[in-house]
Parts: sequence; structure tokens; C-alpha cells
Amino acid sequence: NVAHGLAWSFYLGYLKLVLPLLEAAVEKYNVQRRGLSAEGALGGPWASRLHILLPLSASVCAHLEDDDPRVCFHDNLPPMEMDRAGVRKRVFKNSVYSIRDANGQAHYCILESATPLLTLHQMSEEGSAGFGVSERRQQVLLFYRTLRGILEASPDCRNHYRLILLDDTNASEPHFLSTEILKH
Amino acid sequence: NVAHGLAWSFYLGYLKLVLPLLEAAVEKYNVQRRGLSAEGALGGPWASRLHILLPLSASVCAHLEDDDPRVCFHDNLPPMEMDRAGVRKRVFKNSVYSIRDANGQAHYCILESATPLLTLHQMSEEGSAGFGVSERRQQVLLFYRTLRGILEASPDCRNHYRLILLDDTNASEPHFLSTEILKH
Ligand SMILES: Nc1nc(=O)c2ncn([C@@H]3O[C@@H]4COP(=O)(O)O[C@H]5[C@@H](O)[C@H](n6cnc7c(N)ncnc76)O[C@@H]5COP(=O)(O)O[C@@H]3[C@@H]4O)c2[nH]1
Repeated sequence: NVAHGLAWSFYLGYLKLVLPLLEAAVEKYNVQRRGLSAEGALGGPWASRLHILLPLSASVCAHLEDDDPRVCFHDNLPPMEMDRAGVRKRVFKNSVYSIRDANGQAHYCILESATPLLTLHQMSEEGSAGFGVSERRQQVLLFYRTLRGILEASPDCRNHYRLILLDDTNASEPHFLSTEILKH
Repeated sequence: NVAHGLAWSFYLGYLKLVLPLLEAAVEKYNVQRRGLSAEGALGGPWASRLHILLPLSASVCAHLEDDDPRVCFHDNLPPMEMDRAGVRKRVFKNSVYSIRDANGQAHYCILESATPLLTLHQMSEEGSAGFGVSERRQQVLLFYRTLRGILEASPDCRNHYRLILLDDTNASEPHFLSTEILKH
């Protein structure tokens, strides 16, 4: 089952490495901003959580702004470097976004889409990969449930993430994405 | 089948993006070296191929030198940056190694281990992931065959890679790794 393996790969090859280092990266980021302005500082209970978007359609685009103009890239966190599988100083980077609510108030958080969903989407389009568009939604759900199970059992990752499952059959609503993120 | 999905993910999420850009990165790297010395320049038919190590044991370590002191990290290629799934300027980096032959002659090439094999290895150790150590070798072979099939059919990747399957039951031989790489 493709989604099962991709969830494990996402955890073992990324979340397990990056989530424990997130608090330190957020601290460094906030210190660097003090010199400029308080805008964009990460505070509150959201501060050092990686918000991970999981659209049920597996439609992941490079720029979240294209889905909702209230979601706006702000800056990157200081990058993390690790030696992995022969690659020296492989870089891991996370992006901070501002999310505007209905009153125009900006909230800052660390946000990205679950990259393995891109693989699921492209595999379903590629004939030879073994599964089709009709099974895709099922595979996204399996990815979500497997990942949730792994993360809940992981002491390294606890309290450092938030999985946001998006039933994007409603995605035509102009501010669907920002509203969903703010609900969490 | 885990290995099948990981091979597709390795292609769709990494090789398909990076291999077409390798020649340009090698050119930039060689130009940058001209200022310093000719040492480490990438030339010859190996020059812009990514050499990908696939150990059958799925034992992938961070530093290839630990396996064979004749394999030595030299420098990184100029990094590539891409906006992916909400992460701005995600960095993709490849490492150049010098490989000494039996006469002490140094040969330079772009080298790394297939990162998804790390996932396979760790999954087989983790009880809950669904497959065990005995199935691991089989899964590595399936990964290799699936990946080879995908890459041979891909116009973007042709001539930009070399898959090196390592039957590392012989890995106790001190210069097994360098010898295998140079055979290719
Ligand atoms: N050698 C190497 N260098 C890279 O830069 C790289 N980037 C990806 N990959 C491998 O290609 C495949 C597809 O990648 P994808 O991004 O869909 O999944 C990735 C992605 O969802 C997440 N991840 C890993 N590194 C990052 C990163 N830097 N930023 C965001 N997400 C990341 O965790 C998954 C597993 O990563 P790896 O287990 O390192 O191997 C991947 C994977 O097998 C790489 N392999």
C-alpha cells in the first residue's frame, strides 16, 4: 500500500529529524526579528508547531497563496543542516506564513503541505504506477491515519505538529484554506 | 508494496526534478574551481551523472568514508532551490567525492546513497511498520528494479544517473565500495 510506505518515509526521513529541532529554530528566528520589528514573531501555543496540510484531493501546489490570498508567505526559519546518506549538509527549511482572519488580523505560523501527497497525485496520473484517480482519496485517508498513528506514538514529535486534513470539495470557497487553518 | 511506492516517490519527488539540472550545476561548479585549482573538476563521461548507491542490506550511513577510506568527500555542487508544497526555496544539494583506485589515482564523481533505503531499513527495525528484516533484501531488489524501469523510460533523466547495486555481503573487504564504484 503506497500511502503506508509514504507516511513512514515522511516520518523517518523528515518529521522525526526536524520536529525536535523546531523549538530552537523558532527561538533563533524570534531573536533575529527583534532587531527589525515585532512583526512576524512566532508566539503563543501555535508557535513551534509545524502545521501540515493534507488536502483529500492530494492537490498540492507550490504556492499556498494561489489557493487563498489570506495565506501569505512571510519568511523562512533559519535552516537546519544534516549529513544524510552521503549528502553533506543537506538543508531542511520551513516557511512561516501570515494567515489573515475575517477581521483582517494576521496570525503567524509554520506551514506547509505534506509533500508525499504530491507523489500520490502524480502516481495516480502516471498510468504505470499501479493506482488510479479513484483510489487517490482512499490513499490520502490511509496516509493521514497512518501518519497520525505514528506521530501520536512518537515522543520526539509530540506537541510539535498539527495535521490539518482538508476536505477540499469545498475549496471553491474563496477563504476556505485560511478558515480551516485558523480553526486549528 | 513499500519499495514500489518509495521508488516512485524517489523519482517524482527528487530525481525527475534534480537530474535535468545536473549538467548546469556541474558547469557552474567547474567554472568556480578554475579560480582555485584544477583539482576536483568534474570531467569525462562520469561528469554529470549522479551515482546512486543501493546496498542490498539497506545499510546506509551518513558518511561514506566509514565504509571505505578511499571514498572521500570533496565538495558540494552549487545548491538548487525550488518552491515545493508551500516550502519556499527548498534546497537540493549533491556532493562530489574523490575515489582513489589501487594506484592511488583520484577520480571525481557525484555520489550518494539512495535515501529511501534508509526508510526501508528503519521500517524493518520498527515493529509496527509492517515488514521485517527478512523481507528487507527483497524490498531493496524491488526498489532497484522499479527505479531502473522508471528511469530508463524517462527522457528527463536519461544519461544523468548511474544505479550501483551493492551486494554488500562482501562489504568486509576494505576497498569494496571504491572498487565497485570504479567498475562503473
Ligand atoms: N538525497 C536526497 N536529497 C534531497 O534533497 C531529497 N529530497 C527528497 N528526497 C527523496 O526523494 C523522495 C521524494 O521526496 P519527497 O519530498 O516527496 O518526500 C520527502 C518529504 O516529504 C520529506 N522531506 C524530506 N526532506 C525535506 C525537506 N528538506 N523539506 C521538506 N520536506 C522534506 O520527507 C520525505 C522523505 O524524504 P527522504 O527520505 O529524504 O527521501 C526523499 C523521498 O524518498 C531527497 N533525497
